[in-house]
Amino acid sequence: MEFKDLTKVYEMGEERVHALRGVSARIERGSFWAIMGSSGSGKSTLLSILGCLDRPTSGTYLLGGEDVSALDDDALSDIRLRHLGFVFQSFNLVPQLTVAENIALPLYYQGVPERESARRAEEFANVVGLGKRLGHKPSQLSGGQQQRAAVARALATDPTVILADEPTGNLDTATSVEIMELFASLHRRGKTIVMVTHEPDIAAWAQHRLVMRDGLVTEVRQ
Amino acid sequence: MEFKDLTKVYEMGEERVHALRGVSARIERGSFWAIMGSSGSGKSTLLSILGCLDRPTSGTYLLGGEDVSALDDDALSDIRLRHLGFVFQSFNLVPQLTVAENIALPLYYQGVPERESARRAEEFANVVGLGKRLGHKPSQLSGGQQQRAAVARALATDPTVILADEPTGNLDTATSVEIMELFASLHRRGKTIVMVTHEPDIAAWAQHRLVMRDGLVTEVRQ
Ligand SMILES: Nc1ncnc2c1ncn2[C@@H]1O[C@H](COP(=O)(O)OP(=O)(O)OP(=O)(O)O)[C@@H](O)[C@H]1O
Ligand SMILES: Nc1ncnc2c1ncn2[C@@H]1O[C@H](COP(=O)(O)OP(=O)(O)OP(=O)(O)O)[C@@H](O)[C@H]1O
Ligand SMILES: [Mg+2]
Ligand SMILES: [Mg+2]
Repeated sequence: MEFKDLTKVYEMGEERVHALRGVSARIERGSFWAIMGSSGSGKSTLLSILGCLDRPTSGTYLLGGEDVSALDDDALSDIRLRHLGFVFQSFNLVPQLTVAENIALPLYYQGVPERESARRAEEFANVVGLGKRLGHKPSQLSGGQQQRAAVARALATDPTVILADEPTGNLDTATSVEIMELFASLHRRGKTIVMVTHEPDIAAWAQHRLVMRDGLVTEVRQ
Repeated sequence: MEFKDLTKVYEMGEERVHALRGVSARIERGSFWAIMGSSGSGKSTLLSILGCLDRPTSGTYLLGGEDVSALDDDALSDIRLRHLGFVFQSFNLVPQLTVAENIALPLYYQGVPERESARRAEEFANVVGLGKRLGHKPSQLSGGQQQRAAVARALATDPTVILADEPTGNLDTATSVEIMELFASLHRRGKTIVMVTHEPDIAAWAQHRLVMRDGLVTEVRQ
């Protein structure tokens, strides 16, 4: 992933919010990055652009050498489904679906047969410690359990790139370590991981670090 | 706040989840407590019972010496409105209302005149660093900004007791310290604060600590 001079401006009537003011970096395939920075500095905005969920206002973004701005919405949607796993800051679980159905959702969209989907959903639920919760709905889970369901969903398609926005924000230390060990083993298997976190102990699990402030990158540590 | 042998069982068809298995403690007026524990250990469940948002399955809860189980829903609602400020783990902001309207919502329910409500909402928005966001909707805010709006709403009525579920879960270190300094100053002014957190640095701001695991209290540190 290589991005150059990315800007993002949100326009709301008269007002403009400059969420990103020109950020550039190169994230090598198979590397593990932590993005840190103050609240409102643009971390989630950057992650959504890297994850092809949103387009920058200006600047270039090359994903696997390909210019993402040249792709239409369908092509972006296809890339997201086949190569990216996204853990959202507010989880975005579907309230009407069970834990198992939520985790299996991207597999369903990929056209994976029902039985294999269900098997994989159960496997990943177990990996994040939710094996006994398959039939529960999100409203019946604690905050940290919902977060883990969101992590399981992002991993179920075995994506090449994992983008995680505060994946341990609602987890106690011991459970956070379990999730980080999971990420570390995925990284050893060749995945690219870009993780937003505000906790230094969590950022320490990554190889590289990017720090943001007010829509700009203030530090890059390789 | 004094509770004894509190249990909470969630029944979902055939299944029963024992969220609380008998917890007891005494939280003196004007004290500052941190509740820690593993994901799913019952922290949010305990907080919602202390905050009169939910009733225990069994056990007693005395709030200001009064047995809460003897009160009907209207009386509980009245206590919540007049004495308690609650920061939810998932914020629970109203999507259709602006930041200012969200913060002012409890004041509106208390019957405070519009102009005074708006003035106080602006004051608390400034206190949490959202002074420039009054007209924005929650979907236009970052995760940490939404969290701060939820904190401002809990404080706007100047409640005697503040119950906060992971109030800094989405905040960077510097902003977390600002929120903790705010809580510390409220505590110095005599407020009772009960805060769920998984971060030891945040728990360190409290005077006392309660640790939970699997629906039980495993440790009480005075
Ligand atoms: N409405 C509900 N229906 C069924 N079970 C529930 C419900 N709410 C919570 N639970 C269960 O009760 C237990 C305690 O949940 P609680 O939300 O209190 O945990 P917690 O300590 O706050 O966890 P976390 O740190 O992950 O937020 C969990 O096992 C959870 O799945
Ligand atoms: N849909 C939107 N409309 C308008 N402004 C937005 C929108 N989404 C984000 N913003 C603004 O863009 C800026 C960056 O937001 P972003 O969510 O990327 O921050 P962040 O670094 O993730 O913050 P946090 O650590 O609090 O989650 C913030 O000032 C935010 O209010
Ligand atoms: Mg964010
Ligand atoms: Mg909780």
